[in-house]
Amino acid sequence: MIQLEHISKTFLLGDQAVHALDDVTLTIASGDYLSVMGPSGSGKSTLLNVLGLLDQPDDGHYRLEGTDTTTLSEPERARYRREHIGFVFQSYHLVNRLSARENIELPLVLAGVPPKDRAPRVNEMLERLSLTDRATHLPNQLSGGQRQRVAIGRAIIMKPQLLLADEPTGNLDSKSGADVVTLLEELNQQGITLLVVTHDLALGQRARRRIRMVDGRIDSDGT
Amino acid sequence: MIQLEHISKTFLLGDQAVHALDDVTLTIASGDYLSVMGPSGSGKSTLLNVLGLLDQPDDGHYRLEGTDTTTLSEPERARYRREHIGFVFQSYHLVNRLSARENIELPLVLAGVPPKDRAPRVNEMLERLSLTDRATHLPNQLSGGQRQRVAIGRAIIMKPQLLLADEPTGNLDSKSGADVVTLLEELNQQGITLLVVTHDLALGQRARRRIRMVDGRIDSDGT
Ligand SMILES: Nc1ncnc2c1ncn2[C@@H]1O[C@H](COP(=O)(O)OP(=O)(O)OP(=O)(O)O)[C@@H](O)[C@H]1O
Ligand SMILES: Nc1ncnc2c1ncn2[C@@H]1O[C@H](COP(=O)(O)OP(=O)(O)OP(=O)(O)O)[C@@H](O)[C@H]1O
Ligand SMILES: [Mg+2]
Ligand SMILES: [Mg+2]
Repeated sequence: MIQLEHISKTFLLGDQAVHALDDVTLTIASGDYLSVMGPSGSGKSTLLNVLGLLDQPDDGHYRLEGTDTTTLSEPERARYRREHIGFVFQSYHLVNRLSARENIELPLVLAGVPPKDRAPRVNEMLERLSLTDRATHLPNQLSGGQRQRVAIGRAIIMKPQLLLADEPTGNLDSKSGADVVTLLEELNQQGITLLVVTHDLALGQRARRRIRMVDGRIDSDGT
Repeated sequence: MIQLEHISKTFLLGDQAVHALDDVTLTIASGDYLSVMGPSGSGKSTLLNVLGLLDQPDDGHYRLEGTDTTTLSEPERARYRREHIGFVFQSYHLVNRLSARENIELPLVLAGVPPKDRAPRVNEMLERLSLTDRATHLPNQLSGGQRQRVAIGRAIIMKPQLLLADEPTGNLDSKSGADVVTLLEELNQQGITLLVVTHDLALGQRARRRIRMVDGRIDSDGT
């Protein structure tokens, strides 16, 4: 499903070059469940941004379902993201003027799902994430962990084919974190390809396949 | 040093009342080391915001070094914060147009420390937080964990009398997290009062005194 071949991504700041991704080669089959761990700054979020079509590599090829993504125009990439990819961002990126409910509902609205079909799906998601009592709150009226759960809800409401979760439990207590992991793993059992970046060793070890990154490179890749 | 007496804080949204803090009584001696744990949404950040003079309670009294803080004007509160309190925010709140170095340096600038005295202190802090190579990066050119470390550096550079850290290791790998904890505990050993909100049980158990919050109340307070 996913083929990264000799992917590199370098940020240039003045005369300093940061090799955020350094010759990364990785094949991921549809329905896989991978964790990505590694030191702060090792390139995990950058890897997810490339996989999620949010960022283009400077070198190498990213083939997604056989298509070379570098040949896609920006509107095509945006459309592919909307239709196939769910992304839980490390810093959430919620829409500040929309409530928890409206943030989670947004992908359904963009996909043209009619209002009467949206409500039950959003209500169920709010319930699964223990956010029902906070549905009308704006992001700045939510706790850190509540915002994180809204970000998760928005990423998964469309049951996207590829789910990229960047530190999805970092601001959650053990119970809320366990509820989220249960939800993500259910989606994987239904066939969704799941990548979880995490600093939580216990969570990382739940994945069927564990990737470790160091300095922009894949240091180990095993089961 | 710190006396919270029957502190309550309620957020009103339309006709819904959220009791973020519900009759909280707590005494903290100078130099104490406390952890605050509890479910997502239980009031931990709100407690820190009240302690840090960022938010006023609706009921009860907050005495700080004998002064009833409700009698302070906003400029007096701002000055007290600047001179005595260091705050690591759950969402960092870095200044986006300032580099890592400049963000960390900011409290020294506000305190009128001369440039030639600032540089060695900032350099040492960058080194302790493994940020030397990222000193000139802007926040959007940093990884999540790097931003978290900048937020920590800024909070501690003035060695404030009271240090409030809201989930300071949430986006850090185990090594960076351990380095930060070492740094915070060193400051406590030098006499700084340290409160750490965390979802990390291992970190929470390092504190001499452990507070657990549930639904805006202190559920347990023990050593
Ligand atoms: N826009 C940018 N300009 C320059 N350097 C950048 C930029 N974005 C990221 N970097 C650098 O690239 C490296 C990889 O960043 P990335 O965000 O992928 O790390 P990470 O593994 O997700 O870290 P963390 O665990 O702290 O979230 C970091 O060292 C970071 O400073
Ligand atoms: N401005 C606000 N308006 C309404 N409700 C609010 C506001 N700010 C916070 N709340 C609510 O108050 C409660 C306590 O929030 P707080 O941020 O203190 O929780 P927390 O314990 O820090 O949670 P987390 O572990 O998720 O960070 C939450 O249920 C939250 O939804
Ligand atoms: Mg990251
Ligand atoms: Mg909080």
